Amino acid sequence: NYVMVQALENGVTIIGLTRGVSTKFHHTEKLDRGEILIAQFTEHTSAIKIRGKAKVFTELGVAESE
Amino acid sequence: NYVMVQALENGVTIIGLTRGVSTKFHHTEKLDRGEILIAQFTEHTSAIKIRGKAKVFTELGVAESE
Amino acid sequence: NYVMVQALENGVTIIGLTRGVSTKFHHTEKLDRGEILIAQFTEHTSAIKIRGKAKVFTELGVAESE
Amino acid sequence: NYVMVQALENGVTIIGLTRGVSTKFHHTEKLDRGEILIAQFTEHTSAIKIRGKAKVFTELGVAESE
Amino acid sequence: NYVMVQALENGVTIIGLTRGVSTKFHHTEKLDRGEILIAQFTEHTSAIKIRGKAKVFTELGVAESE
Amino acid sequence: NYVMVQALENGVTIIGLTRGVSTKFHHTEKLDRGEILIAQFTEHTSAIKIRGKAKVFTELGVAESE
Amino acid sequence: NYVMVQALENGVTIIGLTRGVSTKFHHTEKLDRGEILIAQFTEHTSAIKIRGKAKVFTELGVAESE
Amino acid sequence: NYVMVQALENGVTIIGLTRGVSTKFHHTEKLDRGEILIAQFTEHTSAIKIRGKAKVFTELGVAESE
Amino acid sequence: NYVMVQALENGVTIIGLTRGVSTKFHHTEKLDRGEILIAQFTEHTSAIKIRGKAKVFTELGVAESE
Amino acid sequence: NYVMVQALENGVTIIGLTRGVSTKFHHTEKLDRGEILIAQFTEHTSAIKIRGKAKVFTELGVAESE
Amino acid sequence: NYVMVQALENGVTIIGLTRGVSTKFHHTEKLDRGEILIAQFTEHTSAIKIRGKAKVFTELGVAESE
Ligand SMILES: N[C@@H](Cc1c[nH]c2ccccc12)C(=O)O
Ligand SMILES: N[C@@H](Cc1c[nH]c2ccccc12)C(=O)O
Ligand SMILES: N[C@@H](Cc1c[nH]c2ccccc12)C(=O)O
Ligand SMILES: N[C@@H](Cc1c[nH]c2ccccc12)C(=O)O
Ligand SMILES: N[C@@H](Cc1c[nH]c2ccccc12)C(=O)O
Ligand SMILES: N[C@@H](Cc1c[nH]c2ccccc12)C(=O)O
Ligand SMILES: N[C@@H](Cc1c[nH]c2ccccc12)C(=O)O
Ligand SMILES: N[C@@H](Cc1c[nH]c2ccccc12)C(=O)O
Ligand SMILES: N[C@@H](Cc1c[nH]c2ccccc12)C(=O)O
Ligand SMILES: N[C@@H](Cc1c[nH]c2ccccc12)C(=O)O
Ligand SMILES: N[C@@H](Cc1c[nH]c2ccccc12)C(=O)O
Repeated sequence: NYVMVQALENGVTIIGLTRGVSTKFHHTEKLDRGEILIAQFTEHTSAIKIRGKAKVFTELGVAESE
Repeated sequence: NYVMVQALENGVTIIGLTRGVSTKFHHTEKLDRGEILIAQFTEHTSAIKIRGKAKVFTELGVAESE
Repeated sequence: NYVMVQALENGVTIIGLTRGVSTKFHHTEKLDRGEILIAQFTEHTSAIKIRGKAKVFTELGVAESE
Repeated sequence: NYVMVQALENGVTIIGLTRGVSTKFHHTEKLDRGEILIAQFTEHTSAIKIRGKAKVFTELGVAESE
Repeated sequence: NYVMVQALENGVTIIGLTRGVSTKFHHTEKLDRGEILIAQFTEHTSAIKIRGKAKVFTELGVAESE
Repeated sequence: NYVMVQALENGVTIIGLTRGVSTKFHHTEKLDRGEILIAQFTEHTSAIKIRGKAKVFTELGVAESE
Repeated sequence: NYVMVQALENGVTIIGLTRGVSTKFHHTEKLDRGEILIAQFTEHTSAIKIRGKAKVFTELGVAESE
Repeated sequence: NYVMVQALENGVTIIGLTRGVSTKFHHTEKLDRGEILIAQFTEHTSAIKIRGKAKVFTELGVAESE
Repeated sequence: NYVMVQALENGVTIIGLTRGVSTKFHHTEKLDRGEILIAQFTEHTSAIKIRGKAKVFTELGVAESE
Repeated sequence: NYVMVQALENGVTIIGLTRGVSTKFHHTEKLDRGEILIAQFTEHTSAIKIRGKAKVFTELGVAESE
Repeated sequence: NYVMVQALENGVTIIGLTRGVSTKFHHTEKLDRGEILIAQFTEHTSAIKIRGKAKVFTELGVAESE
């Protein structure tokens, strides 16, 4: 269970939200244009938020964030 | 088991409903236009409610909330 | 194992029926037009009833309730 | 493992038959025209009977009861 | 693991045969024309016999009993 | 794991062979023309023999016994 | 995990070979023309040998023994 | 997990190689023309060798040994 | 669960991010043009970051990082 | 999990490499032209090397070694 | 879970990288032109690096290293 995010501009952020009773940002990974992050859902990450212009690949399809 | 929501306008809210005997809102994540949230069903979240204009990707198909 | 319901009018209700020996309504979630609820079957919910005009997405196909 | 039933007329009944050595009706859910019930097989329900005019969605195909 | 039977005439019978060393009829469910029974294989039912005119849906295909 | 047999004539027999070190006939189910038996492999049945004219549905395909 | 054999002539034999360190014939099932045997691999049977003219259905395809 | 071998000539041999630290021939099954052997991988057999002219069916495709 | 990365230029880096509460870089693998790394998600790696020009193969599709 | 190798010339060798911390050749199986070996990955074999002209069938596709 | 590598020139190297906290080269397998290695991910190998001209088959597709 992972997703792939490719930054289409500099400064794209991929934020991991905590699993559990409370929902907080536990990590923000910054990508520059062209860089790729492939990230799993984990014991600590049950939601992922993407800001900035990027291509987002998931089992449910591909979307372009802005 | 996750869903992906892309906001098509500012102020889209994605609400996690509690798992268990009672059903309450435990977290509301706000998205601005273009932002994407990919969220799992978890030990604490057994239903997800989406308000505002967004594209919603699931294994069952894609829908556009308003 | 989840279903997705998109309200096509105000006042759509999605009712969770209890799992177990007896079958009662344990929660009713109201949706306004355009809103979406994605709900799992759970330890407490083994049947889901939908009233009002809505689009219902399941692994078995899509139906429109009235 | 669930089935979806959409009533095509008022007074459609969906009956849960008990799992176990004996087979009895443990619950009858009435649907009015247009309403939808999505029901799982459970620890207490190993057979489901449908009376009245309804559209029945299963993994094995779709049928219309009368 | 379930099968669906839709009666095409009155008096269709769906018989559950016992699981285990001996094979007996433990339950007979009668269907009137148009009624539908969706029945699982269970701890007590390892074979199902269908008499009368009905449409039988299984993972292996659809047949019409007479 | 089940197979479906539809008798195409009277007197079709479906025989359950015992699981285990020895292989014997533990049950013979007789079908009249048009009747259908859907039977699982079980703790006691590891082979099934079909005599007489019948349509036999399995995951491996459909055959007509004579 | 089962295979289906349909005899195309009388005297077809389906032989179960023992699972374990040694490989012996533990059972021979004779089929007359048109008869069908559906047999699983089991705790005691890890290989099956077919002699005579028969149609053999497996997950790997269909073959005709002679 | 099984393979099917159909002899296309007399004297085809199907050899079971031992599972474990050492690799030896533990059983050789001879087939005459037209005969079929369906053999699993087992606790004692982790490789199978085929000599002579035969049609070999596997999940990976069909090949003809010589 | 693995991904494959083929460097399209010298100096491509594939970075393993730690699994767990904190997210750090635990290993950076450098690839020269044409070289290929196939890397799993593991007990220690729950996210992978790719910098430089490379072809990235995943179950979700193929992307080209820059 | 197995692969199939068919020798296209005499003297084809299929080598089993040891599972574990060290990687050594634990067994070499020689095939003559036309012979087939179907070999699993096992507790002792985590890599397989093929030398000589042969057709190699795997879940990933078919290749011809030389 | 395995990959297949066919050398398209002499001197192709397939390197196993250690699973665990640290990432080191634990084994290098050299292939001559035409030879094939089929290698699993294992308890000791969580990443595989390929140098030299080879055809690399994976579940994610086929690539040619240089
Ligand atoms: N802490 C929440 C995070 C979360 C996951 N999915 C969600 C959907 C909506 C809101 C929050 C969430 C949880 O683990 O359940
Ligand atoms: N608390 C409920 C939430 C829920 C899940 N699915 C539902 C369907 C309908 C109503 C409520 C729900 C539960 O865990 O079961
Ligand atoms: N309480 C019932 C609810 C139910 C599930 N599926 C049904 C089908 C028919 C009637 C009731 C039901 C149960 O858990 O089994
Ligand atoms: N009490 C029965 C109900 C049942 C399930 N499937 C059936 C098929 C036929 C007749 C009865 C049944 C059981 O659990 O087994
Ligand atoms: N009592 C038998 C019923 C049965 C299942 N499958 C069969 C096939 C043939 C004859 C009988 C059966 C059993 O559980 O095994
Ligand atoms: N008693 C045998 C029955 C059997 C199953 N499959 C077979 C194939 C051939 C001959 C006999 C059998 C067993 O359980 O193994
Ligand atoms: N006794 C052998 C039977 C067998 C299964 N597959 C085989 C392949 C070849 C030769 C013998 C066999 C075993 O259980 O392993
Ligand atoms: N004894 C070996 C047999 C074997 C299986 N696959 C192989 C591949 C190559 C060489 C030998 C083998 C083992 O169980 O592992
Ligand atoms: N340490 C984090 C790494 C991570 C995985 N997926 C993520 C998505 C977003 C941000 C961080 C992550 C974790 O194991 O959960
Ligand atoms: N002994 C190694 C063998 C191996 C498997 N896959 C590999 C890939 C590359 C190098 C060696 C290997 C192990 O079990 O892990
Ligand atoms: N030792 C690392 C090796 C590894 C696997 N996948 C990776 C991705 C990137 C960097 C290193 C790795 C681990 O087991 O996790």
